[in-house]
Amino acid sequence: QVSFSEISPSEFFYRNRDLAGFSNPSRSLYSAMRELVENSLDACEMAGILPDIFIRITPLDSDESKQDPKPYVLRVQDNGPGIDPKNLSYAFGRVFYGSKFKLRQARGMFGMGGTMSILYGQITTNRPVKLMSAIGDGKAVQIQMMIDIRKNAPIVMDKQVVPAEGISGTSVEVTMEGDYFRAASKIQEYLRQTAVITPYANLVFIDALGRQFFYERVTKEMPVPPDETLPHPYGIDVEALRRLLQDSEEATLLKFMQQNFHRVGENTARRFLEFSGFNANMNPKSMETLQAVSLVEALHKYDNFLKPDASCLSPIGKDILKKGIEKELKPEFIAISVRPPSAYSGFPFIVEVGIAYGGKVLPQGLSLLRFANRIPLLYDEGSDISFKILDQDIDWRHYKVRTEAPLGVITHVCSTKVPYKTVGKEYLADRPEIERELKNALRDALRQLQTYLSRQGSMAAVQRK
Amino acid sequence: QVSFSEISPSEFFYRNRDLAGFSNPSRSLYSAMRELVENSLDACEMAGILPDIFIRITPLDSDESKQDPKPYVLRVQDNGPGIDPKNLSYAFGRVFYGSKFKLRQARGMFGMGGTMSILYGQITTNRPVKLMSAIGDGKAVQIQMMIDIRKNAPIVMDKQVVPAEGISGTSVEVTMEGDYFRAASKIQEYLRQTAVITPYANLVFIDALGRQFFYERVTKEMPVPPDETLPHPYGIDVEALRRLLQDSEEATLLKFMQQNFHRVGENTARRFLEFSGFNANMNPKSMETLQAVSLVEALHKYDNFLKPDASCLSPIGKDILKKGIEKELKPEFIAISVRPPSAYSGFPFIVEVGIAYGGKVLPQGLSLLRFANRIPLLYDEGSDISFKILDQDIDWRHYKVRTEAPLGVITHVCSTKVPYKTVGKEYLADRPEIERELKNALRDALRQLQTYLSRQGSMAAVQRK
Ligand SMILES: Nc1ncnc2c1ncn2[C@@H]1O[C@H](COP(=O)(O)OP(=O)(O)OP(=O)(O)O)[C@@H](O)[C@H]1O
Ligand SMILES: Nc1ncnc2c1ncn2[C@@H]1O[C@H](COP(=O)(O)OP(=O)(O)OP(=O)(O)O)[C@@H](O)[C@H]1O
Ligand SMILES: [Mg+2]
Ligand SMILES: [Mg+2]
Repeated sequence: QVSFSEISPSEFFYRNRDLAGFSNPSRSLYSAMRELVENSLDACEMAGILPDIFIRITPLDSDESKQDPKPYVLRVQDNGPGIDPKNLSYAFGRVFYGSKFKLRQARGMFGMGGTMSILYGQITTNRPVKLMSAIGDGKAVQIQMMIDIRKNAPIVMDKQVVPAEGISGTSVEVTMEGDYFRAASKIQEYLRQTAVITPYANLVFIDALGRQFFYERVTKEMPVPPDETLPHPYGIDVEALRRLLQDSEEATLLKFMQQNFHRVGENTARRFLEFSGFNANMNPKSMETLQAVSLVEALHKYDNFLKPDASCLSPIGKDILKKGIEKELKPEFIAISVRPPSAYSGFPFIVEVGIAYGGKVLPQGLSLLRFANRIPLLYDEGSDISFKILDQDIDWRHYKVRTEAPLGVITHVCSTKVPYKTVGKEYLADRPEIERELKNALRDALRQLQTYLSRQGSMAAVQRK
Repeated sequence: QVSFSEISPSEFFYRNRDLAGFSNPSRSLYSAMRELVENSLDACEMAGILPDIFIRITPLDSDESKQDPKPYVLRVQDNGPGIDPKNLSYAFGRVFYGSKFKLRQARGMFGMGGTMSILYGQITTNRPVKLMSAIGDGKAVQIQMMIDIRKNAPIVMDKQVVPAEGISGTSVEVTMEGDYFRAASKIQEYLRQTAVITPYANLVFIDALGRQFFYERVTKEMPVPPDETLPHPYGIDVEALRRLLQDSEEATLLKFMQQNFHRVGENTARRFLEFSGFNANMNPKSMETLQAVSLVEALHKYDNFLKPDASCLSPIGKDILKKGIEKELKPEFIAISVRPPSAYSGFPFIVEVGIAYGGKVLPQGLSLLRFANRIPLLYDEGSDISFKILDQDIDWRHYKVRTEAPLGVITHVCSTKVPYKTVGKEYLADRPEIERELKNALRDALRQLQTYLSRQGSMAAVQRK
């Protein structure tokens, strides 16, 4: 009478696709586009390739009188490293499958964004996705596939291998129900903001009306790809520690500490083990469960672990941020504040804030542009921690900014684990450490603005005299 | 160099447990408590058993000087129908496993809340959960188990069967790191609001300080358990239709329409098939994929399907809502507005709104109590659709409510699929149909308040004369 069943991850997100940002045709067209573009940018950056990304949205039916919502062909192609043929169908045909489950900054983190775009196309049009991947070995693989949603597995319907001399890259062509009429401004804004923050990328967008948008790269300087890092002691839990102990190849607990934790050298390890009362020479594999629990307690309590460093992070940087703001917002004044690396729950993060004041591009009043791991966040502004800080924690009168003055605030949080509140990566949850760093960066940038404004004020006073 | 891997559902929510409401010890203690209480209430209601629910939070270490966060034993026990032994370990040991993946109103919907509570306990204390279940067959099963997080499977460490004459019920005892100091007020508020909306339940809560909270039932009248229903044509997509066609046992498309869709009788089916140009006698299994796509288009376009009915829903009802508000908020005036059944994307829903004005319990100004499928929602108020309506869409001056007057707004949305924005069931996403019904209910209740206030005003005027 009470009947139990199990559902697969793809089945779960098929039923609950609004959790992943696929709630309606307009929103889904945006989400599919962004998931694919973010995949392309991640791949190019990891491989050190200057990104050339091509995005096209074409109505399936050439009859222009047909109203939205209606089927579109969304195609995203890049010049990145491509995807190894043995992984290609699973990369897009399985939820919770990917290459970004590591402690290293990337746009992707859940192993499902590409798959959800394919899935949404399939459930609304039943057409297979067309994938093309070349990894620079002289060949390109072309696949047509669908997803077995109940089983969370790809169904490859056609596969061809063609010559592709000297090129690499990935192309995804999905047919899906969309609403370009409603989604257009958000899609264009997403690409524009991506160009602001990724000035080394070429983005070409041909939209449903055939209009071309070309964001040309303004620099050939790419950020250094971040390294994978080890977990920090403050973020470790008992499950994670037990796995490290089980997999450990170190003969002593002292060596184990050094090999498995972020920035723990021999001195730190020795002093910590002394503090925690554990024997530095004990065999990690011999540790009992209750001992592991108290080791975790000690790891959290010990005050002298080095703060996380930023080798696993890739902030935008003051120069690039300034260039991007200048190019897109053309303000009268720019202030940038880059905070030193910090951490929440052991996850390293860096906050960067820009302020753009005046000029003719920004609308009157306050605008907020939010970014996380170089992704523009365009939804749920009111729920985001940045918005709450601007709305509740900043005393604007203190900075003598006229309320009708055009003022743009640009926030970027980068981390090995961005604390998104939702699977759809819409906004950041409140984390006290991140909140504190955002406030500090904001106040620093506002002070720079205040200095500028008072100088303006005193200059105007001098001029009037 | 680019290495792919797959992670299980439990591994995904272990790494991203904040998506499910397990972000820190304080929040996790609340989330674990609520997930278990909601399971107990669901089970009792489905079985028509007046719920007796016992909740206890006890510090693991009796040394009271130990500060939060620290390990607690959380125990939730009910007199419900119990869980069949063959499903017991998977019910709590597997993510995406449960009995509520159906089109019927229930608090649970994701198949993971109980499992997450166990998982959080395990990763913070490494202790097994103790489960007890009796299904009324004279025996009770006692299990100690943990979760193999990588495999998404239970690890049963001990199992005993003991005599349990004439009783049924479930008990869950999980040991987890918590912060009762921070969580106490939210936990107490959750139970108090649950008592408001579930006046037929006995709730006994013994907290970490040994204090007893007893919410005694004020009625023995229970709501009729909702029926499982069929999908409505407006909510169907191509994947869902193809599955129905594949599993279909009907010989004709006409019969198929009647057997598989909500409130589609023979007349409606015949007229729809005529409208869509499909042959009523065709064999459903012979339908081609492209035909299925155009059938779905027609299902969405056809205007004359009956609106969903409410047999799959279980609203609180005007009487119970009024009783609960009276008992807990003791206001001077109550207005209730229950909307007729409606639907979003084919999912039936009902909106109920109560207004409580005046009295000594409510604080000054506006308070919002939100409920969905009889669950109190205590987090992320500012992101919820109800809050946005109160904040942006209501002209309060129109209703002549003094801003300092105590005014409580109680909203309840019940549906076969509550459009939660997050896996942690914190708040409702914006759905235009739900938004419209909430506004209508609110305005209706406010008009009742306005009538009352103007009568008060005129009575006071008369008295002054
Ligand atoms: N354009 C691309 N070029 C190279 N590799 C890609 C590309 N698109 C996807 N991939 C690979 O496929 C994997 C799965 O992509 P998918 O978007 O589903 O998940 P993800 O990017 O890892 O995480 P998220 O769900 O957060 O986006 C990626 O991890 C990446 O290895
Ligand atoms: N106290 C209980 N009495 C009877 N059955 C229960 C009880 N607790 C859990 N169950 C069963 O175990 C299943 C799994 O519970 P779990 O909380 O993990 O998922 P759910 O309630 O179905 O969905 P959700 O994740 O939204 O809570 C339930 O569907 C229910 O069948
Ligand atoms: Mg991705
Ligand atoms: Mg549940």
